[in-house]
Amino acid sequence: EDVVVRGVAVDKNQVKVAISDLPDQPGTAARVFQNLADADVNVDMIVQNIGRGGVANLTFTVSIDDAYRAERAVGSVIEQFGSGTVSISDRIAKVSVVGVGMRSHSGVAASLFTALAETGINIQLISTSEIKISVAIDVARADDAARVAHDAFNLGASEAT
Amino acid sequence: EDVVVRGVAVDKNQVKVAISDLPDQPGTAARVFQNLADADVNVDMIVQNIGRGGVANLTFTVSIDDAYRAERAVGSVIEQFGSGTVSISDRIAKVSVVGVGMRSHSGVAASLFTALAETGINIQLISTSEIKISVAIDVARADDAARVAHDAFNLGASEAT
Ligand SMILES: C[C@@H](O)[C@H](N)C(=O)O
Ligand SMILES: C[C@@H](O)[C@H](N)C(=O)O
Repeated sequence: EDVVVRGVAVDKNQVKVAISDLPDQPGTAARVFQNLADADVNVDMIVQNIGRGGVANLTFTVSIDDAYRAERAVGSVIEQFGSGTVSISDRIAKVSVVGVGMRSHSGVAASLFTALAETGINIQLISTSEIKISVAIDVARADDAARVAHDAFNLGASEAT
Repeated sequence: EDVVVRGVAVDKNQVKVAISDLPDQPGTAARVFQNLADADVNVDMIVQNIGRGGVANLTFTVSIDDAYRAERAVGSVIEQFGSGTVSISDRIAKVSVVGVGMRSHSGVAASLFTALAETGINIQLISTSEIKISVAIDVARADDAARVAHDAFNLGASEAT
């Protein structure tokens, strides 16, 4: 399947909610997201890597408007677990390369990551699907990131929000 | 935007490639994926959470056919970093709920995660986009996962590969 990169999207209005030391057993992720759903919090990226030592780190992003409610919703559920801490980051930018056929192509990831690295932007989170590679970066670098990503894929102007 | 869950997809032929202690600075992710691209390795999920203490953990999934080449490609680049270890997991199943409008809905994540938890399936990786929530789980539970995910969203038969 051929890769077609269609555009770059930038959202400058998000923060990370990072949960560390979540008990790595069936049910913990479910309860976190049920609490968030009950609190009407809209979640964008969800990134969880494999657990070690019986605990896992789970990070998700929300719009700034939802940050306070997200932290409270997570805080109350992890209290019941007896393990876990939640923290809200400074504002981040979510930068996404959108296309088709990207799933099988390490080359698209390599191109995006290289473009960011060459301008000194550190990648904080990575999440991918067949149609989108998303990274979270420092919001202060959002415009640079959009520019170098567009150049990397020979695209026109980006839509920043 | 209304959520419409269209289906569940299951891939039973993947493994996780987990890189721990990757130097958390611009360029490390780029070099890893450039090496993978050069080795013609197709990558599916990429999950990287925020770094702590100057290092980060990055995990991606590949088809079983690509596992050996993936490990060698990653091994050679992390040698140059002087930090980082790579390991290949046992076979995992990637279970995805596919739909539209899912990005803003913690409820869809909650429903999937709850369905898995209620049958005792542990979630190892999570990666999301507007059209897909994907988790990596033990391959031995793949059929159970497909079944409970279908029930959770009132869907028909799944396509398992
Ligand atoms: C950490 C969390 O994802 C846990 N493994 C669960 O299945 O809920
Ligand atoms: C860990 C890795 O993602 C690093 N932060 C980078 O930007 O390449």
